This record gives sequence, structure tokens and C-alpha cells, in this order.
Amino acid sequence: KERFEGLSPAEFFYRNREIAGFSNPVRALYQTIRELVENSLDATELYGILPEIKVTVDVISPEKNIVKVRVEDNGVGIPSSEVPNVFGRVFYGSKYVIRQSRGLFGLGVKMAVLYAQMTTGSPVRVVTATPRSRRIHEFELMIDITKNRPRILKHNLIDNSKRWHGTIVELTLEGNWSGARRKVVEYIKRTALIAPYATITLKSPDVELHFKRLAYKVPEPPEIGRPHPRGVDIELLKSLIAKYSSGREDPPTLVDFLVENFEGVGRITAESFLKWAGYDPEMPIGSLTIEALDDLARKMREYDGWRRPRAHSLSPLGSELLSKGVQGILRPEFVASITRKPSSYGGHPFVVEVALAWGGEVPVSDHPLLLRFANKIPLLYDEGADVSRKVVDKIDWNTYKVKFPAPLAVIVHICSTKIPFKGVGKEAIADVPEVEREIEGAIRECARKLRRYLTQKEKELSLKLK
Amino acid sequence: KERFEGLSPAEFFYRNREIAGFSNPVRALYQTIRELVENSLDATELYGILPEIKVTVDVISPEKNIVKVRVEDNGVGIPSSEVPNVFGRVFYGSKYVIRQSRGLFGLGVKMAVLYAQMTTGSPVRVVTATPRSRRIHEFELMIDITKNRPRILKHNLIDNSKRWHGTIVELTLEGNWSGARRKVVEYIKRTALIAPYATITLKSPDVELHFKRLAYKVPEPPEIGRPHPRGVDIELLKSLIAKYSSGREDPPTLVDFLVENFEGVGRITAESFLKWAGYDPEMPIGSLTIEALDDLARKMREYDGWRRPRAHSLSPLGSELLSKGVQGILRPEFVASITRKPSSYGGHPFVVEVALAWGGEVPVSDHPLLLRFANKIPLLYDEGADVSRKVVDKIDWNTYKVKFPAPLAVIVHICSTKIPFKGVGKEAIADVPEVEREIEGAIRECARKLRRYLTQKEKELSLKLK
Ligand SMILES: Nc1ncnc2c1ncn2[C@@H]1O[C@H](COP(=O)(O)OP(=O)(O)OP(=O)(O)O)[C@@H](O)[C@H]1O
Ligand SMILES: Nc1ncnc2c1ncn2[C@@H]1O[C@H](COP(=O)(O)OP(=O)(O)OP(=O)(O)O)[C@@H](O)[C@H]1O
Ligand SMILES: [Mg+2]
Ligand SMILES: [Mg+2]
Repeated sequence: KERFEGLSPAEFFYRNREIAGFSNPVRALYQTIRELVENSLDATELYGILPEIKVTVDVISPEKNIVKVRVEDNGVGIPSSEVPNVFGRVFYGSKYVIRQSRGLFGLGVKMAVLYAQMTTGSPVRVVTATPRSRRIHEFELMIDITKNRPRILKHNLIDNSKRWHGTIVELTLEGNWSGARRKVVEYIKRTALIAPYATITLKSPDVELHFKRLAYKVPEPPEIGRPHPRGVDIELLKSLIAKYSSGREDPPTLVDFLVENFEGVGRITAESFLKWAGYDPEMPIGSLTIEALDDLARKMREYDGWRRPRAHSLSPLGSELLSKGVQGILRPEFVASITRKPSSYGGHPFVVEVALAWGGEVPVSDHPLLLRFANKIPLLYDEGADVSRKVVDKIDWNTYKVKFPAPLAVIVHICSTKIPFKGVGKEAIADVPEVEREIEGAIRECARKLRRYLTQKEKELSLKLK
Repeated sequence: KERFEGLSPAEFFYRNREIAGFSNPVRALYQTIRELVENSLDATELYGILPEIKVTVDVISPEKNIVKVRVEDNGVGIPSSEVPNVFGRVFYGSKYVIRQSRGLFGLGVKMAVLYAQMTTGSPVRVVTATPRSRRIHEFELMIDITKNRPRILKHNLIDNSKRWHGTIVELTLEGNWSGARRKVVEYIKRTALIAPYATITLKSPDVELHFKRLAYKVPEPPEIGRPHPRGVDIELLKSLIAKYSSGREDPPTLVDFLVENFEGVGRITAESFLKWAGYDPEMPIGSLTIEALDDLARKMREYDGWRRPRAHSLSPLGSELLSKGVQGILRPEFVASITRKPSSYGGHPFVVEVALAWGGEVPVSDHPLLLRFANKIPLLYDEGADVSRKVVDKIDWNTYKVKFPAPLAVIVHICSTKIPFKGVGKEAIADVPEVEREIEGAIRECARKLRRYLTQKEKELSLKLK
């Protein structure tokens, strides 16, 4: 007979860890490093702190492939009461809000802890202090996989005499450093490209990198936003209504509910919408039936009178910083870059930034070198499944005077409150039509600038030859 | 300040439903149908029942894109005590065992229920009866997303006078039938190809399909297996030790533990392994330290004296049935098919089956038409990210006398107790080296047979022309 059972989230991802990028000792080491680095960059940038990230890789045992990874940052640290769940509970984090950040799933560091635990039996070590805290907290903990909760093995308090703030995470795992090194180095280089205001160092047995920041100002941190009516469904409406109604004496009205809970909805817009949709603005939201909620959700998605989502919850690099990063890392002869106006899909705002780098130290190749970024995360795998690759492949580069083999690099950066990732391993982006159109528009805009440059270069060369 | 929170699994997949294939009304309708059909085929085949699957699609409202999907099967039904969790709790199911089946995540039908619930507010309706049960159970239920548990709206008992057994699932969702129709039809056709012993019907507003079974015998159902030592890690050892020790008076020995819990480990093998690894076979497993567990796990993975995993937990189609299915659906002039010997990766057994279909009604194309299957599931999306596509692309077909454009179809079927899917949407398979090698070997084996046929055809043609 069939045996029925339930799994905890930790159990599920322990069994299916390859889906999160932890498929083998090479890939798992890469994923471990990137999950920690991405957390450190969020912990600095989102608070306007110039990031200082130190990555250390020690090969403890080459025959057994045992590696120790340590990542240190100068970020906002983690409140000690939150450390156990942050590192020991799958689907726990602070990124479940409407705001651009690298983190979004509440899963990344837990996967790294799980993998280290199952391959070497060792706990994660965390040292952390929040700004102005008098004490530094040091933890060692593991995950109780069956129950999806942390098991604290150690918790020490250390005097924070130097008033340090930040986080150190140490993991010992089965990882193949010689296999992973090349991709890890590339990941760190590209992180330096897309976050040129960050200072990042890597120390490992056979390679040391030191990227000193090229810019001295962190971009304006994004603000937490509200959902846009374009993206509502019945469940979202129900949960927003529940939150908005709780603890109030007088039941709130429908128009108040819309104005207070959604992006792009002012009082006048809300009233015209409700008039169009056939609802009394003063109607108490508690009296909405399930059929009315269904109808309201549908009409909110359909109505074209909403203001488009603002970009205050986004934090693009800007074409100037993007050019700076590209110049610093790729050292091309020519760069054209653009940050497009904000757009949106399904109520989620997004901004596409593109740079084209040509010549100089850009390697010559049969097709464009594609560097993909999402919310300032470098994406190094699954290029064949990514929307940017689809767009680059359908462009006829001859139109822009680029004949392959050629030294051309295409840098695509997508910022959004919801990046349409294809999987929890965050490697490829789905071809959402609005996003695909924006990427193509941005690439063509830069390509026209490149064409002018190459045309000019051609003229100067033919003048010389005369 | 950062706001920390945890999400239930239902909440997580509600927010990230595109990762499970529910990205838009076209794709969601396709995914809903396939999740239900795959459950129905598991519920019949795994019990030696000749499957009768009826799929009905009603477009309730074309302007609002409201569609009702109903899938009925003659399977083993679901025990009434299990229905609420099976449909209302993410990460719950009966497929968390070591045995080939379409289901593996305990997530599929819950995603369909979630999507229907959030787009139309309506519950799932389930009618089910197990073999020889005197009553049929009818449920209507929804998912409490915040708590990841079912909410039963209705539960009726009906007299089972006809002694029916099986399951009917009805969902009302926002789905785009005209957009999804082509892929749904293709999915059902290919299901008929890979399961030629199944009778499948589709009734929809504008298309009706009836695939009567071509074979009258279900393949031998797979048996539940045990883990293979090649795939152990410390956490697996700990949980197996805990289960094996619980409720026993005398602590079991290390050699007993190995023989009773692992695949491919007889008493003699276990003793030689323990001798090689430096452990006393009679040592009580309770006395193993974490360092010893770590060492034991590593050595179990490393030891090359284990018997390779048996295929009793697999259920390939067999080259004869595969040819039959290919003939029935593609109507080619020539078919070559092969079922390879069982292989394994990381302790997981797998079998690759391949067919090449040439000519007849196979469409002429610039590259081979690739039909991919995993555990008898047709995979229709993300071909560019799939290992089979990678293998097909690197083969020089000229060697086998195939010059494109040509009417060639490549059918690849992988059976395993753990298909290396790249995501929970089950569309692409990762390029695990052992699997990739087997696919290439199988394709080349069939290609050699095709070459003999084409060479013969060439001869006959030149004879005719003389
Ligand atoms: N170095 C760090 N500094 C400060 N906070 C951190 C750090 N690392 C983790 N955190 C906190 O722990 C939470 C959980 O991290 P985790 O990587 O598991 O999820 P996430 O970053 O929110 O999302 P994702 O799964 O997409 O990475 C974060 O949201 C953040 O609040
Ligand atoms: N038509 C059916 N007949 C019998 N049992 C069913 C049927 N549909 C679902 N079930 C039961 O419900 C469980 C959960 O189904 P669900 O689709 O959510 O997960 P799964 O099939 O186990 O895995 P996956 O997420 O990969 O599909 C199944 O394991 C099975 O026990
Ligand atoms: Mg993270
Ligand atoms: Mg299923």
C-alpha cells in the first residue's frame, strides 16, 4: 500500500539540493561562496555602507576535498535573537518585502549550512554585531533537518570594544577548489564590475584577488514598496484585507483600503476605478463576498488607469557607474552604456541596464561574450536558458558593423522587485515578454552608439591609408 | 531595520509559483493538466492497472479565461484520511520512496490547487474510492496558505454500489485554452507514445482525442528499493541508524546495519568493506562518533566493491513497447529502439531507452526532432537546457548517412529512482556525466541500425535506377 508522509522544507531541500545548485563538490563550493557573498553585499548596500567583503578559502584536505570557506563583511550584522532562524530554518529571512535585493527566497545560506553539515558533519560558525552594539555574538549551529529548525551548539558573547559591526560566516564542506576556482574567480571579478563601490578580496591556496573600490559612493538604497494592482490575486487581496482590518474598531472603506495598500493608487484614481468597476468607494471591505473579491481582483488587473509602478523600490547602478565597472574589469577600447526608464511586468517594476564593450582587452570570439547580472548578482551558469542569450542571438550584428570573430562583450543587468528567475539556484531568467523587449531595446540603443564609433574608426583608418 | 519572517512552504510556492511552471494562464493550464495526468498514471501503473484516463477541459468563460479541468482515472484511489493532506499540504505525498514514479516532490497537485484558488477563489473537488471500498468519498477543499494545511469545505460519502475505484479531480482556474491547446494535445499524444498500454481521452471545446491502448499488459511495477552506499552522506547515515535502532533491546551491529539498510550489500561484501575501512563488524552502531560517521560515509562512497544497484526499483518500457508506441504516434518508415543495461550515478540506478524514427510521417526538418521523456513523463519545455539536446547536437549525423534536412526523430527516455531534474517544474534534465554517456551510447547504437537501413535503401534505389 502507498505510504504517505510529509517533509519539512529542510528535508525537501536536503533531498533535492541539486535544484538549489548543490549538485556536486565543484558546484556546491561555488554556490556556497556566492550565497555568502550575496548576503554580505545586501547587508552593506541596502544600508548605504561601502562594502568590504573578505572571502577566504582554505583547502583543509585535498585528498578528501575538505574546504573551509569564510566570508566577512562590514554590514549591519544580524540581531542575536534572529541568528538561529536565519541560519537554521529554511524559508526564513528579511527579504520577503517589495524591494530590490540579491536575496529573495530565504533559503540561500541554509542550503550552504545543510550541505556542509551533510558532507562533513560540522556546524556553521557565525560571528556578528549590529552597529553600536556593545557585544559581538558568536554562534555555532546546525539544522535539525526533520523539524526545519536550528540546533544551537554554542553561543558566546564577546566584548565589542572596537565597536565593530558586520558578520563573519565560516563553513567546512566537501568542495573541489581546483574544479571551482575558475568560476569563483570569474564570479568575484564580475561582482567587482557590477558593484564598483565595493572592495572585495579573495584569499585562497593558489590565487589572491584584491579589487579596491573604484567609486566612493553607494547608490541610493531602494525603499520598501507596496504591491501594484496589476499583480493582484484573490489570496493577496484576502491577506491584505485581513492585515488592514485587524485591530481596527471601525471597518475601513474600500477606497481607503486601495489607497493605503497599493502602489500607484491615489484617492482620485481609486475612486474612478471603483466607479468603473461598479463598487461604492465607501463600502466596508469586510462585507466583500468571495465573488466580489474575485471580480475586484480581475478588474484591478484589467484596469488601465493605474499609475505605472515607481522605481523607488529599485536601485540600478546607473550608466556612469556601469561604464566605470566595465572599464575597470574588461579594459575595452570603447564602452556604450544605458540605463533604461523603469518598466514593469505583472505589477513588478524593473529597470534594464546594458553596456557594450568593444576592443581593447575584450577577447575576440565567434559570438558576443555575454555577461549577465540580476539585482547585481553575476549569473555564470545556464546561459542557454536565459532571456538575454535569446535576445543576443536574434540580433543581426552586421547591422551595427560588427563582423564575427570580433572583440564584443554584452553586459546585461536587470533590476527588479521580482526577478523572473527560472529556479531557486538563481542562474537563468525567464523570457517574460516585457523584460525581453526592454533588453532588446537597450542592446540596440547601445549598438547604435557602437556603430557610430566603428564607422568613425573605419573613416579614420581609410584616411590614414590614403 | 530589517524585518525577519518565516514562510510556510505553501506561502513560498504561492509567491514563487513560476518556478513550478505556473507563470501565466497558458503555462499554468498546461501544468495543471500534466500534474493531474501524471498522478493518475502513477495511481494505475504502479499497481499493475491498465490506465483509463479521461481529461475534460471546459471553457467556462472565454473573456475571463476561466477554464474547468477534470481528470478521472481508474487507479487505486486515495484513502479518505489522506485526501486532505494530499491536496492541501505542500511537501506531502507517497512518492518519497526509492522507486521509479512520475511523482517525486509531493508538490504537483498542490500547485494546481493553489493556482486555481488564487485565480478564481474556488476549491478543488475530489471524488475517490479505493479498491473494494463500499463508499466513495467526495471532498471540496482549499489550502490555508499561511499554515500549509488543508481547509475542508465539504466531505460527502456516496454509496459505491458499482464498486468503482479511482480518482476524479476537478479544478476551476484562470487558464488560456486557445494558447495552451497545442502543447496539451502534444503532451497527451506523447503520453500515449510512452505508455502505449494506457487509454487516454481528451474532451475540450474544439478538439477531441481518443488514444485506445495498443498494448494489453502493463509493465511489471517497480519495487521500493534501498539506498545504495555510493550515495550516502552523514545525515542519511544518522537517520537510518536512528530508524534501525529505535525500538530494539540489543543495539544492532555495524555489519547488520549495512546488510539490512543498503542496496547491493550482502553479508560478505559488508564484512570485506568494514575490514578495508578499519571497523569491527560486530561494533554496536550506537557507539559511532560523528567523526566515525563522517569517515564511514566517505569510505562507503569511495569503496568500489559494492554490487552495482539493481534495476528492480525501475520500470523501463522495453524496446518492443517503445517501438510500438513510436510506430503508433509518429508512423515512421523505420524505427530502431534500444533499452540499455541499468547503470547508476551517485548510487541512483537508471536506465536509458532510445528510439530513432525515420521517414514516413516524421516531418522533415533542419535538425532532429527530439522527444524527451523522464520516468514516462513527456518533457515539452526548456529543451535548450536539457542533456538530451546537448547529446543530439554533438553527434555528427553524417556518419550515420543522415543529411539534413531529413525526417528524423530522436526519442530519449530516462528511467531512474532519482531523475536529475533541473527544477521543480520537471522540464529539463541536468547533464550528469554517467547519464550523458548512456544517452550518447544509446543514440549511437540506434543510429548504427539506421545507417544499415539507409545504406540498404540506397542500394535498392540505385538497383531500381539501373
Ligand atoms: N552577512 C549577513 N549580514 C546580515 N544579514 C544576513 C547575512 N547573511 C544572512 N543574513 C540574513 O539572513 C537572512 C537569510 O539569508 P538567506 O541567504 O538564507 O536568504 P535571503 O538572502 O533572504 O534569500 P536567498 O535565499 O534568495 O539568498 C537574510 O534575509 C538576512 O536577513
Ligand atoms: N489521481 C490520484 N490517484 C491516487 N493518488 C493520488 C492521485 N493524485 C495524487 N495522489 C496522491 O497524492 C500524492 C501527492 O500528489 P502530488 O502531485 O502533490 O505529489 P507527487 O505526485 O507525490 O509528486 P510531484 O510533486 O512530483 O507530482 C501522491 O504522491 C499520491 O499519493
Ligand atoms: Mg541569501
Ligand atoms: Mg504529482
